[in-house]
Amino acid sequence: MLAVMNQKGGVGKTTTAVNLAAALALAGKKVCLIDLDPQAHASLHLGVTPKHSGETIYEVLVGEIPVCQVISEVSENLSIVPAHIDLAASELELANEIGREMILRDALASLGGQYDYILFDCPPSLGVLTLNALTAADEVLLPLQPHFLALHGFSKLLHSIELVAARLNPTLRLCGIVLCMYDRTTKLALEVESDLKVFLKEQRQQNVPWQEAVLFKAKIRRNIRLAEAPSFGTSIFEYDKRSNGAADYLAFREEFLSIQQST
Amino acid sequence: MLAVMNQKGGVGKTTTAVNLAAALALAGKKVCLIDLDPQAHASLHLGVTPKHSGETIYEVLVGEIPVCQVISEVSENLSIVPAHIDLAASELELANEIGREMILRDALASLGGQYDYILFDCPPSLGVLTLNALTAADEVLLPLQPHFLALHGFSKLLHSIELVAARLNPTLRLCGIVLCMYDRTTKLALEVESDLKVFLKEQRQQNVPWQEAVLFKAKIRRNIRLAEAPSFGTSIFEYDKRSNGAADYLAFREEFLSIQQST
Ligand SMILES: Nc1ncnc2c1ncn2[C@@H]1O[C@H](COP(=O)(O)OP(=O)(O)OP(=O)(O)O)[C@@H](O)[C@H]1O
Ligand SMILES: Nc1ncnc2c1ncn2[C@@H]1O[C@H](COP(=O)(O)OP(=O)(O)OP(=O)(O)O)[C@@H](O)[C@H]1O
Ligand SMILES: [Mg+2]
Ligand SMILES: [Mg+2]
Repeated sequence: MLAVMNQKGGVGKTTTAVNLAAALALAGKKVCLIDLDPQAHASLHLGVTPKHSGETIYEVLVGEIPVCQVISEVSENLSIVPAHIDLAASELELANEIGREMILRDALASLGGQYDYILFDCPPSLGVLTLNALTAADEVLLPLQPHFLALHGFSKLLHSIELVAARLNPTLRLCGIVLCMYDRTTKLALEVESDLKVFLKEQRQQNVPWQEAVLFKAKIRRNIRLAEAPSFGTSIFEYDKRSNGAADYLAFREEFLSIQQST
Repeated sequence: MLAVMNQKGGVGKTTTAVNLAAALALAGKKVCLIDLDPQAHASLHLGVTPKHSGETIYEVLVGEIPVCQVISEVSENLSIVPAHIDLAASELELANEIGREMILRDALASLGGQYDYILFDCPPSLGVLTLNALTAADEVLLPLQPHFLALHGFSKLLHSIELVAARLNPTLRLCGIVLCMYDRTTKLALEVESDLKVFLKEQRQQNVPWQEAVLFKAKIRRNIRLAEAPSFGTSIFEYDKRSNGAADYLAFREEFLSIQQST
């Protein structure tokens, strides 16, 4: 179970969650994508808007219906649990529940081994929804735009991962960082990339959840096709499989799978 | 008082709030920028990190200190009220306060006529902090990245503005939409721009808070200098005043001021 998260807005979480899920499905893996953002962009991206708001991750989290009832099949190997704006209320409603960060994990227990991968698309915050994803997940994937402000948020992010690992989910690890909207013609991208490499290398000696985290070699370049695909309600692969966006997410999938197999 | 808001992440709210504030200050206006994002990127962008977390907008909102005590002078005409990660707690703490959306407006009453412009940099959500900004503000400025997912969030945004205007702040109006990270070589940007123009034109006949909203002719082009400036703790004008980023924000300021004077 993989939480695709970053509290910084607009760094490519949804685009990565959707296209990695689709890429893994194309490789024959059974994948379920769980949209945890009240803005429901992952759901929109895959052309899934719940016919009525009654069958989304929100109803699952407040305990009204079991998760199997809201799973929507997108293609042979890819399913999604859609979100809805009602989910915005859950940040407050769940805030005072006992064990409020465990709710998602418990709700997904019934999925057993049905999927090879479950991916969570998180909203741009470190609130209750993201904490639920971190508590349910085995690993975290961090999409990051190589800009200065992104680096600043990075250390806060690690701190939250550390807290969740310490108090709620001891096996949580940061799988890696994938650079998105990468523009290699800019000095800034190269500087941020090298700062991250240095940091991750130093941390190999520490006993921390990101001890074995990688900075993926595959980078997702800026490619307008990736921004157009959501308007067709499909992943990049159905929209334009010859685009750089498709090529980059396939390369990323390959690297991701090889890392998964070596751990 | 101008709320720079958009619940979509990473569309240029902070970059616009900071650089419009700086541009207005350069034109001789007295400006106060209020950082309402727990991630404190506007504060970081202007090189203002509170020496200790005790003097930020958070303390003002929970009623511990008056706002004049936390104002930090950045330059002759530009001041900032910085944020701090503690502000994340206020989404929950203020949630159950009576009149919770009025707190910021009341806290700023003491600033009287000291500033020509007060700008709010909002976080990527429609939670308590953004609602406070909408309730305190006279006008809303919407930075928008011309992508498909941005259009989808736009109607939800208008709905929130409508509710605040109906229940809490009858004089609230949408001043306009400024397109950010604009790449005019892409079909997508041109399509989104034209969809917005058509929409705003139709709405001129309606009695709605966006009846007179403009789609600014000035567009902020993608320019790496705008992403580099925060690492120097200054606006684009101190960092690289010859850049396209600086030129675009100056053009935007001029158009903004001419609209302000005609209403
Ligand atoms: N590599 C890319 N090239 C071009 N556009 C991209 C790329 N990746 C994402 N986009 C577009 O940039 C915008 C932001 O991306 P996305 O929505 O995936 O980020 P996010 O981190 O999920 O945002 P949020 O914080 O709002 O959830 C979207 O309009 C998306 O279509
Ligand atoms: N026109 C531009 N050209 C290039 N980079 C830009 C431009 N505008 C903003 N950026 C960069 O893009 C990233 C996102 O912008 P910014 O932080 O201003 O958006 P935001 O809407 O405030 O994000 P959030 O939702 O996280 O508050 C930042 O790293 C910023 O430096
Ligand atoms: Mg998203
Ligand atoms: Mg911001």
